[in-house]
Amino acid sequence: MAKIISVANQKGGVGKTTTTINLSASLAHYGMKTLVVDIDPQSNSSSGLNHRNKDFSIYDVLIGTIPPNAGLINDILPNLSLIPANINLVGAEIEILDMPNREYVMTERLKQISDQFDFILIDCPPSLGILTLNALTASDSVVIPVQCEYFALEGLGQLLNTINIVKQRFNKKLSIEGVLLTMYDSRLKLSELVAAEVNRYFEEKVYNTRIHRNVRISEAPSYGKPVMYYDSYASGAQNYLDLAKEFLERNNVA
Amino acid sequence: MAKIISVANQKGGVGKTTTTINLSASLAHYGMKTLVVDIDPQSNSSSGLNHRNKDFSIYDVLIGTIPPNAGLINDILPNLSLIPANINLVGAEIEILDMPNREYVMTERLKQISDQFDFILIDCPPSLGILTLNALTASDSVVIPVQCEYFALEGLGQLLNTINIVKQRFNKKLSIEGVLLTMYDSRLKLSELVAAEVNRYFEEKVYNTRIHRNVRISEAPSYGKPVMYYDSYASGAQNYLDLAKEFLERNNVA
Ligand SMILES: Nc1ncnc2c1ncn2[C@@H]1O[C@H](COP(=O)(O)OP(=O)(O)OP(=O)(O)O)[C@@H](O)[C@H]1O
Ligand SMILES: Nc1ncnc2c1ncn2[C@@H]1O[C@H](COP(=O)(O)OP(=O)(O)OP(=O)(O)O)[C@@H](O)[C@H]1O
Ligand SMILES: [Mg+2]
Ligand SMILES: [Mg+2]
Repeated sequence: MAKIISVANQKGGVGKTTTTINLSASLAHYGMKTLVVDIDPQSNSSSGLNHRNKDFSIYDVLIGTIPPNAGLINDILPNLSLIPANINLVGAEIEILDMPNREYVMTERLKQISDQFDFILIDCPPSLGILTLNALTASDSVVIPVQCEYFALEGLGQLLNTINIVKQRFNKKLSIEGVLLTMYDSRLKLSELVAAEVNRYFEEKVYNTRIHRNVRISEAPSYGKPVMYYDSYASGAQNYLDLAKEFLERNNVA
Repeated sequence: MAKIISVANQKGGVGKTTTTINLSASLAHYGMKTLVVDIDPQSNSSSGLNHRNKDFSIYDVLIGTIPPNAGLINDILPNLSLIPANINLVGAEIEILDMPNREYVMTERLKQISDQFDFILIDCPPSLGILTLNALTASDSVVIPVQCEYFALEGLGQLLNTINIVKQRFNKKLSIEGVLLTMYDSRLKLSELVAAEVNRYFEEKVYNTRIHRNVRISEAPSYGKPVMYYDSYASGAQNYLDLAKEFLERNNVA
């Protein structure tokens, strides 16, 4: 049975997609069979992994027109598979609202394929709507990327409230996998202030690994590659490999 | 009658809030009576203008429990007023769905206060849901902030589709006010590539003024001030004053 992890934060542009792509690629690099599930209608995780075919997506899996296995794109990279997103997802929120058992649709779908993987990472859209709630309900834990900026701090209270509500009402096992500082720039006072605040708030949940601002990370998606495949010497590639190591240690996988 | 302008882009973290706050403050500085309407449940525009009181918000105005005038915080800065957001907005999307005339709720509310202002700017959340659709339906035009990053390019097609749908079905007068390049860094090849692509796609709609990446812009919100009130010598403050001048020229206001 795979461990299912949502990568979530309703604040926009904090590094959810970047973390999903690069943490997944790094876990795959260390031999873990990993699945990325893109549930953002923007489908950035899909295109960041060079998948541009819009024929089917997680939308079809959620609505039930295709079985979960048919939504899988296997081994898009060694040990890494994808269930892509497409624009139809925009309509999914309203359609799922009318489905029986609407909170557990994603849970039920992922259960059918979970034995094929060690880890499943779900890239969430920048909102706390039905799709994100479905992902949290289906997950064992949540990775929370926090950009080292002031506005990123403000939203954390809302996110924790939502996680607690989901935990109480739909998914008792939900926990925080870890809090990740992203776009950290050690030259900026603001970065240090935010990092200190996040460490005070989340304590041992915060990853020791920080993802530094690195232009190679933002160039990689235009080539459809995780940064380690685009420029393996880049500091960004190394940061995400370090994160994967720390992630595996916390999951007692040597 | 005020000109009503949505600041919208479903891609997260591209500078919607930063542009709403700083363009509004600059227009107010040039003597325009300006209103900021924050419809993002994250309420970043509200806190960026040092408003932290959660008692009432645009939610109460939309649902109709208070009249629009009661939602106004007048002269939060000279010539600048605010209708704040709060967390209740998360529930607004589903409540508005059940209201008669649901696409025109915002239009109807803003009509009642529009004669008090020259310009009204609406800060939209990072999604194309009911709240953003309501804002687009209520607006004369849209300012589209585009971060100089690869993923920011990908979402533009979806946004234009949505603008066209709203224009055809709900609001014939809707047009693109302008496209603004944000977090531009002239040292980065990626910035130049994205800028060239955006200019090719939008041509004369793109503002000549580019907002350069400037740490003072991201520090200002922690003091609850637009950047021109936090550090008037900062390049970011100058960029937004230049933008306001260009905006007024395009609106034939000397
Ligand atoms: N460490 C980094 N260094 C430099 N650029 C980065 C870094 N992490 C992310 N970026 C860039 O910042 C932008 C925002 O990141 P990303 O799209 O991953 O955030 P997101 O949270 O998924 O956004 P959304 O809320 O729209 O889903 C992207 O253009 C990405 O390439
Ligand atoms: N020109 C700039 N230079 C430096 N930092 C900037 C600039 N513009 C915006 N920022 C910072 O980038 C982050 C994202 O900007 P902002 O929050 O305005 O985007 P947004 O589109 O409103 O995000 P959301 O999608 O969450 O609503 C903020 O922390 C902001 O302070
Ligand atoms: Mg994303
Ligand atoms: Mg915003």
